[in-house]
Amino acid sequence: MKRFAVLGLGNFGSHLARSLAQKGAEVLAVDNDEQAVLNIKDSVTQAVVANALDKKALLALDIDKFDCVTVSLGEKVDASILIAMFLKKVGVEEILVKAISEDHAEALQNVGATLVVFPERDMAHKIADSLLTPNLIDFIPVTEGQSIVEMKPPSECFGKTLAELMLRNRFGLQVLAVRTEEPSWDTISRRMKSGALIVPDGNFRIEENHVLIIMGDNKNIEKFRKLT
Amino acid sequence: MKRFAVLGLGNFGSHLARSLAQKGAEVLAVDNDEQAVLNIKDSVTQAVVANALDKKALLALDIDKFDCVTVSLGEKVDASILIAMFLKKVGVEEILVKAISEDHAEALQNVGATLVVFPERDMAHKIADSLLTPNLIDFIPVTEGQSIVEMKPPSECFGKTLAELMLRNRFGLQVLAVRTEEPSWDTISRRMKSGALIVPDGNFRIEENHVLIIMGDNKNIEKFRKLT
Ligand SMILES: Nc1ncnc2c1ncn2[C@@H]1O[C@H](COP(=O)(O)OP(=O)(O)OP(=O)(O)O)[C@@H](O)[C@H]1O
Ligand SMILES: Nc1ncnc2c1ncn2[C@@H]1O[C@H](COP(=O)(O)OP(=O)(O)OP(=O)(O)O)[C@@H](O)[C@H]1O
Repeated sequence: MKRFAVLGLGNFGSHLARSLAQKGAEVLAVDNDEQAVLNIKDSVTQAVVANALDKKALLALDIDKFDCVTVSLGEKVDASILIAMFLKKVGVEEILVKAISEDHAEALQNVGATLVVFPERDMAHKIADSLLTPNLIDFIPVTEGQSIVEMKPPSECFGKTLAELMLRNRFGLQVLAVRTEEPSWDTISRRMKSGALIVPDGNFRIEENHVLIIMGDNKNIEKFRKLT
Repeated sequence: MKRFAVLGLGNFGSHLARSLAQKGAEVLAVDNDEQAVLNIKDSVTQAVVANALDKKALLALDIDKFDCVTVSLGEKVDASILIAMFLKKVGVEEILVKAISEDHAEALQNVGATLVVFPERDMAHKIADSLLTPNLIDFIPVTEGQSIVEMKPPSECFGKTLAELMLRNRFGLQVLAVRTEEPSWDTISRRMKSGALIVPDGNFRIEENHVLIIMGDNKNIEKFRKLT
């Protein structure tokens, strides 16, 4: 099992630490604010009050033996860069750092952070994509120019079989799967319950309430969508 | 084309406004900080200095005629809740609000926000999922208990064809597609270039550098993964 250390327990760090621990991972949580450490200690393997800039303290916690160390210190740009460099030096393989600006992100990549997260920017981009595709419920980029998308079928497809529609010949699109029941958000398990999903054959008949999971060229997907 | 208004131009709001405008949407950007408005005016359709709590000012901008209004005012919890209520009252269909805590998120949902975003929490959960699946490069939840995942093939698959491996019979898994070239991050277009993707038939031979896109029951995926 992978061993994680999370340095800095603001919103991002604490949610990450809890989420990893909840899924059964071993998590060391570190913050120099005692209250932050107290708030999380029952949800993680080990919670320690320490200054993440204190190399001796980190080595005393065997930081170099962790598979993945996350640095999420908020506004402390210099601190996070220095700590990322130190972690790289002592051989930590996965160094995840939360950035607070583009320049910060670039500097972190330069000093060896393996994954730089800028939640406000990253979520803004994902959301812009989904807001702009009103009947593409979920947009998953696959290959430059190609995508796997979910979409409601254009009305001219209702009641027709896949064999009749000949989407591959007419549009170069492949229907990978069809959701025959509406997705819904389960607030308890915090998962998307996507209803029923089936892999259709040529005789499968498309209905109005179905959601198609289609793969193909972006241009072809757009052409198909314009039939709506 | 959908018309968007973004109230509050911090990191999230400004990235969202730019991202939407870049993709061709009509975007009105609003902030009461003149510098924030000046910084963005060349990247959006219209940028206005105004107090988002000023209902007259919003109505003068025809806020009720926008398809989607985003509220991202940072620490101003009360303000965002009041504005969300007002937007609902004047009939805006999509009200997206950035939350800064769980309680804030809940309150916003109660007053009618249609999409509540809490970037630090939402990204932390997504990242926790991907950190915990070391050879599942991308984990997309599909149906309760089922998933579409990307994974490196277990070594016993190398050099064998899909027909020989009989994954559907032995594991109940369907190989939807195979990446035959490594994904890489294009810093300019900011897209994942996923290399080449093909939809395999039974004669397709799996190689060590391939990435399989597999669909099936979570338990079966885990069984298959344990072969590694
Ligand atoms: N040198 C340090 N050593 C250990 N912890 C630190 C150090 N400097 C800051 N911290 C902690 O890092 C955390 C940073 O949280 P803060 O909310 O400021 O930022 P963040 O994590 O970027 O924000 P968010 O809450 O949006 O995730 C705080 O809990 C703070 O106590
Ligand atoms: N009443 C208001 N009317 C218009 N703009 C406001 C109002 N109150 C705050 N703002 C603006 O909202 C923006 C909030 O940005 P801030 O960085 O504080 O938070 P945020 O958007 O949550 O954070 P992030 O930068 O992490 O996205 C600021 O640019 C601020 O000027």
